[in-house]
Amino acid sequence: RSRVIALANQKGGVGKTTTAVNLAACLAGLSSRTLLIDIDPQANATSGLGFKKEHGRSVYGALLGTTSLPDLIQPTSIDGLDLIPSEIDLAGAEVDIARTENYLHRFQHALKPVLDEGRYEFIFVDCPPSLGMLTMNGLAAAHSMLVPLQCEYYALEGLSVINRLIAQLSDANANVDLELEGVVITMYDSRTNLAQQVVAEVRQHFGEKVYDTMIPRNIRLSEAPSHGQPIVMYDSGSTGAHAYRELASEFILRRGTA
Amino acid sequence: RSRVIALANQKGGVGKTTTAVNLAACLAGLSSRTLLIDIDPQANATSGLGFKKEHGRSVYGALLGTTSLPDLIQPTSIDGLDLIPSEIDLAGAEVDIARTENYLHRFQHALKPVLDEGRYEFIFVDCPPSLGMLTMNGLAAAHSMLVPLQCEYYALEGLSVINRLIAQLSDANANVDLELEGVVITMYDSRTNLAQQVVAEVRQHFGEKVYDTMIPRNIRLSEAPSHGQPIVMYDSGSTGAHAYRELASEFILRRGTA
Ligand SMILES: Nc1ncnc2c1ncn2[C@@H]1O[C@H](COP(=O)(O)OP(=O)(O)OP(=O)(O)O)[C@@H](O)[C@H]1O
Ligand SMILES: Nc1ncnc2c1ncn2[C@@H]1O[C@H](COP(=O)(O)OP(=O)(O)OP(=O)(O)O)[C@@H](O)[C@H]1O
Ligand SMILES: [Mg+2]
Ligand SMILES: [Mg+2]
Repeated sequence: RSRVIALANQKGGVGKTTTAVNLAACLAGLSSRTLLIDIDPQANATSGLGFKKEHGRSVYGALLGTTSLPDLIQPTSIDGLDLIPSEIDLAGAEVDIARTENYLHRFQHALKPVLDEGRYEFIFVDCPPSLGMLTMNGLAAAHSMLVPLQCEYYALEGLSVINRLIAQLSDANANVDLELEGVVITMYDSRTNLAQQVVAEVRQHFGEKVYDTMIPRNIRLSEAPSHGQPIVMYDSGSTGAHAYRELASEFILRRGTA
Repeated sequence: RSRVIALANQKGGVGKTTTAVNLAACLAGLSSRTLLIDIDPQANATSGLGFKKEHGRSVYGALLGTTSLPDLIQPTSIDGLDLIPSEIDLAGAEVDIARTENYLHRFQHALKPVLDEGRYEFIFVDCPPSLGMLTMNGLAAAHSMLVPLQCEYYALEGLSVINRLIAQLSDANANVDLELEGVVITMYDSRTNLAQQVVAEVRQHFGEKVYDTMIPRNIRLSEAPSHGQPIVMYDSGSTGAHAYRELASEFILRRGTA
């Protein structure tokens, strides 16, 4: 019943957290109960929703089997959106998990009671910018992967890794069913040739998988996190808020016909 | 004789690679023999200097002791600038190294013959956006850390980790001498309040350590990598090229009086 969607892209700064926070908030606004799980030790999604990082409040314990994931769930200022926060010390989990049994499925195992309860229609997992243990655990537990793509050359170069990654997870029997939910174009500036070239190339490679909605570069989106609010609360009339609402509607529409 | 400087910041997309490539190119232009070592599996510095990623051509083998680092050195189109490239498979080194003896000093050990030869005045190491094995190896081998900082809220939040990191490396006896070379403000857009607030806050926390030269947001900087050229070759008259030349001069000046 709950669909688990990982926001992943090993390229840094492409808009994973911004998309996780704002898409989740807009879906909650469309009455889809949504949970956002922050598994990035930077804990940007945690502060982007107005929470301080607290020692001990992250998936760390649940990955090692010492705490239960449902106990970490907390409500946010957005009706219908809950959060499991992150903490800086979660970075230590990379080494700890690597040394355990079944190290790729620790998160999937921890997530099971949340899925069994079936409270959420969507569960988003915000991953760090790497393909280490935390991201691999996030992907192994996910039904699909949502890939934000910044309209820049280096970001485009990194896309070739994505299809390889899905194949690798399948070959390793870590997650044979992982699908590509879609590619979201972020920080689009229609005035630059580079952005137009990148978009043309992405649509060529990923075709239908690229959302029609493109998120424009909008300073209000980068101001909102300093107020601990999603864009729809910080500046509901901004082009950024409009774009994420559009994306949420398109996301639902595509899911409905999926 | 050679100073090893790691470009590191676990926050993604802050301008680590752009600063590594362009500062190294500008220093070579000022007749300082420079080596750039790409230890990010994304291999952006490699393609930013016009090279394809090739299987087997990266520090991977040298980290495991099977190949020698000096053999990987190759000249670039910039006089006085050499490169050790990276490859996607280097991501596999994170797990491999974690299981070896002395896993924090594999890179330092591999670098020794390059330092003994003393051919380079500066050796820059471009790190991935994480605090995993590759970045920790880069930092353990470095004399100092150069931290690019994007003028954004999430990037500012991540700075608190930097001082902690230097202390942690010292406590773990991984690198008791690691210094902060400096903080470079990147993607500065003087028209936004956010950028001005971030700069004021960074100068308050890091004082003298913040370079006077700020790198402005300049589309030519993000176009240059698609041509495989540093900015001084792609568009020598751009504000981006001017800023990195200024930064190189300030960098030398500060080193001279260090
Ligand atoms: N459409 C946009 N317009 C303007 N700024 C944006 C936009 N999307 C994201 N940003 C800003 O760009 C920066 C990078 O975005 P974000 O942190 O969401 O990327 P990320 O992929 O999660 O980064 P990381 O790889 O570090 O996890 C942030 O400071 C964010 O506020
Ligand atoms: N001053 C600038 N003006 C405009 N664009 C820039 C500037 N500096 C960097 N960029 C662009 O911003 C993006 C992020 O920069 P870059 O890749 O150098 O960051 P990074 O910290 O190395 O990223 P990662 O964390 O993925 O390694 C790139 O597409 C780059 O071309
Ligand atoms: Mg993020
Ligand atoms: Mg980089």
